[in-house]
Amino acid sequence: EKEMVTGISYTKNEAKITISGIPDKPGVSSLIFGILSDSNINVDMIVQNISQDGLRANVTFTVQEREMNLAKKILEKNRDLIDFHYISTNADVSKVSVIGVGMKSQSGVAKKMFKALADLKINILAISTSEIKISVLINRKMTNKAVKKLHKAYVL
Amino acid sequence: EKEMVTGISYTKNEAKITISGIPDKPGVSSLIFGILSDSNINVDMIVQNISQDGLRANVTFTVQEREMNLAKKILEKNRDLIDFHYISTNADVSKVSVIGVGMKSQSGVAKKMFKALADLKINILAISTSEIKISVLINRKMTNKAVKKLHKAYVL
Ligand SMILES: C[C@@H](O)[C@H](N)C(=O)O
Ligand SMILES: C[C@@H](O)[C@H](N)C(=O)O
Repeated sequence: EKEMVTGISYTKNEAKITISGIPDKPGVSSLIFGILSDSNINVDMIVQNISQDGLRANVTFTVQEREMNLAKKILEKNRDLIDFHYISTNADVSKVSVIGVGMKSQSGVAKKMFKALADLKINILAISTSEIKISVLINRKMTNKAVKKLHKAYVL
Repeated sequence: EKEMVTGISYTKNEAKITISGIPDKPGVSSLIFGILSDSNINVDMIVQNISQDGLRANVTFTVQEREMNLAKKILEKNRDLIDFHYISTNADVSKVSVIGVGMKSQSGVAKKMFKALADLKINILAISTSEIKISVLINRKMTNKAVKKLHKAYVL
């Protein structure tokens, strides 16, 4: 199954925001992203993993770095409405992605991408995928090294 | 910023596997997806959120339902090597996605998608995005309702 990786992309102007301890019941994500959308805050990556206890979950999303503080402020203002434990932000991240066509079997592409990052001792902070893209959040200062290594790994 | 949602897609033949308590240090995701890839297990969606304590993280991925038990077996065999707390599986999920072009501001698309699901009291189990796609994992028996509602919401 030849995966066709066609490019590596990255952003260095995003910040990540994680809302921890949101109720894992219908309507919560709708409320959160409704509030962000209504405040005209653009969101790029959204990652939410399965809740461990079935009661509370965590959601991470990225915004333009310049909108990070506003987004956090707006969410804090709505703390009682949303009902979350805390918000953590990190502007020292970058999103690095491997883009391809026909990546029906992500595991092969993921293996190579994650191995390239592991070889550079780069810690993967978050992962989000679609059929044509695997994106990871990593420490921003490792971006150039990561991108260079990925170009080598995929012979691009 | 008109988001151009062009379609709704879904899969009903995938199962989700969550590996909880994996060390949050370089090389772990590489090891996990290396093992899966080497066993020829195809992976579709991968979701990993930021680790809460900086020590342990959780990763969720989907496989073809018929490969779920094999994938779990292989990971359990490698328990000491990977060093994780536990593996949980769920075959009663489906992946529902909103596909679009120019979804530069995901929050607007996410707001509408999540609201449609919330109106049907459908719980969002996991979220993964790319610029052209927002995917969620939901309870499989709600799939048809969800897809129908999304087609209405986006006038498709
Ligand atoms: C955690 C959050 O996604 C919740 N499950 C919801 O459906 O809104
Ligand atoms: C949790 C896992 O993704 C780890 N951070 C790694 O880089 O492999």
